[in-house]
Amino acid sequence: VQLTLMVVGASGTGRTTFVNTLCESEVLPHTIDQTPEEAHIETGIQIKPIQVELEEDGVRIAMTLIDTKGFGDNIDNEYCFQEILSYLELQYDHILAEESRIRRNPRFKDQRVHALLYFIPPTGHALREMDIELMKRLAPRVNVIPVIGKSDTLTPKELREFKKRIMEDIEYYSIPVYNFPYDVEEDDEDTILDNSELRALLPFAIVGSEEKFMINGENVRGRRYPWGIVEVENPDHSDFARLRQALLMTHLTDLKEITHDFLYENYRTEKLSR
Amino acid sequence: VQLTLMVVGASGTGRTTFVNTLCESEVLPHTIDQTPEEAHIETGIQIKPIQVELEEDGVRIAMTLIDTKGFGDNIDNEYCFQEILSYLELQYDHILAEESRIRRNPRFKDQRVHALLYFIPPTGHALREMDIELMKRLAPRVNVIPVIGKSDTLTPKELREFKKRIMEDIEYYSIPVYNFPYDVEEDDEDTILDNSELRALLPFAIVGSEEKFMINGENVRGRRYPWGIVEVENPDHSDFARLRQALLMTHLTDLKEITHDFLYENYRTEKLSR
Ligand SMILES: Nc1nc2c(ncn2[C@@H]2O[C@H](COP(=O)(O)OP(=O)(O)O)[C@@H](O)[C@H]2O)c(=O)[nH]1
Ligand SMILES: Nc1nc2c(ncn2[C@@H]2O[C@H](COP(=O)(O)OP(=O)(O)O)[C@@H](O)[C@H]2O)c(=O)[nH]1
Repeated sequence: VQLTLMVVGASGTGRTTFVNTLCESEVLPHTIDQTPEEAHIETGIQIKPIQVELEEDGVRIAMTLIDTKGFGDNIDNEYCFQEILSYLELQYDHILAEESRIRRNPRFKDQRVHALLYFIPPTGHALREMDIELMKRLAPRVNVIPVIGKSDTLTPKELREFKKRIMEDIEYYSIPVYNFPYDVEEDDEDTILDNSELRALLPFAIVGSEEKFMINGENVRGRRYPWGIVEVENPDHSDFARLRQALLMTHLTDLKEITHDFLYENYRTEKLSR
Repeated sequence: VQLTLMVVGASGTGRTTFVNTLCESEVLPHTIDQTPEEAHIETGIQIKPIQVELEEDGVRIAMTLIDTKGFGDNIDNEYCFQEILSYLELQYDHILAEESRIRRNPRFKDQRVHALLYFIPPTGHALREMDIELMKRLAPRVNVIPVIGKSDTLTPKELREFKKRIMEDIEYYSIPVYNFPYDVEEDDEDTILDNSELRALLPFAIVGSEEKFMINGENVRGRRYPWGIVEVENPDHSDFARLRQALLMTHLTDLKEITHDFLYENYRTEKLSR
């Protein structure tokens, strides 16, 4: 099983830690070791795919993870949007070219992105112009799943209000995010229930950690503060476990089908009719 | 006693809450009630002074607090720097004009800003280009005190490394922040100790809260999470108390003297020699 996931978000929203938590190993290095000299060149965005082998519920998943360092770090961020969009469309162009070849390339690799996790910084207010712009522009080309990074910054009440406000913004600006679609007439009760629950969690409140602690006899991933320990997999502390299950198990196929049968097809039609 | 304080930082860095915590009452409203329609117009920055009466250790302080909503919220933030700088210089221009008047204006109010608290978002990495630019450009006109907003986002180890990295950046970019200056030859031991301790805390790790909880029989300001309660005034949880004491008591005079005798004089010399 293959899956291609992209993570986008401003520096410091917990993207790198999330990826390492998802893969249960340090697949992405932290750039915190960069010296002041190296760190402050306005470099635009760096799009870097890496290959990871995962196992979820006995199923082996070959995952391509694409990190996008540098998004939102510049004083003017206009071209960052364009670089990500170009990357997504380039993968569609490769499929288009391959489709029309008389002699197929046996080594061809489908690198279309099946889901883009957009990390909203936990401000506690509303979507910023940058968040709206990005999601709106990318949603026609990829399944955009909004997540709140470092959600342990927010108290339960603040989180509820923040999630509600973000979904109102998403509604108001007609941003077509991936919202776990279901058909009340076609789908069975379990599917409808599962999808409505996931939809109700949007945007997912994410906490990531590369450290483990002993809690109630179990070694669990968490963040230890002087006032307590946040448990990554505890549903009262974070939506991480639910999101991981949706991405790697229950909704993997749906994300791929929507990408191939809908998003790609739309792009193809648009491109060929120009 | 009069003091003028400005708070600058991107939306969601905890500025409003900090001000309300400092004044122990809701002097600044939260804009979280804005609807999506109102909130997303690129309005630039809003500079709004408010007057507050405080009491610290029996001394009455008439404080002017200046909030700067909208900083860093736009896709292109260049003009925000300029608006803040213009505000600071305008107050100097007023003094300059008043100084040269033959007939003094008895109702003249000195609105020079004595300290600017710059809220660094708790990314855990390093200063962003925007942070460096802002502090570097404003430091010649006002005492800039860097603080880390919402510092309860960081574990003790992350906070230590973040503070260290920020101070390295400040050093590397020669940003002349207010660093609790002392004279080893002139000042007494207590003053030297006090100032070195405050300097060592830079940038101050701030947690703010408008809620109170019962902890060990005392009603204290804090933030309650499912995993524990952060206490605003607990020095192991936040540097809030130390900063408040410095601003309103121990270093109030120093901040004003530097503004009047050094920063203003430099501006005056520059302006009159053009
Ligand atoms: N509070 C909190 N901090 C986190 C979380 N995940 C990562 N961090 C910390 O935030 C800092 C930046 O994280 P990183 O994953 O490198 O962010 P990135 O720049 O978005 O890739 C580091 O100090 C992390 O330890 C989280 O879920 N909650
Ligand atoms: N984790 C954390 N959240 C805070 C802190 N102070 C305020 N907040 C929350 O962050 C959100 C935005 O705070 P606010 O003070 O309005 O930020 P501002 O936009 O910078 O003025 C609200 O949900 C606050 O309750 C803090 O010290 N730590």
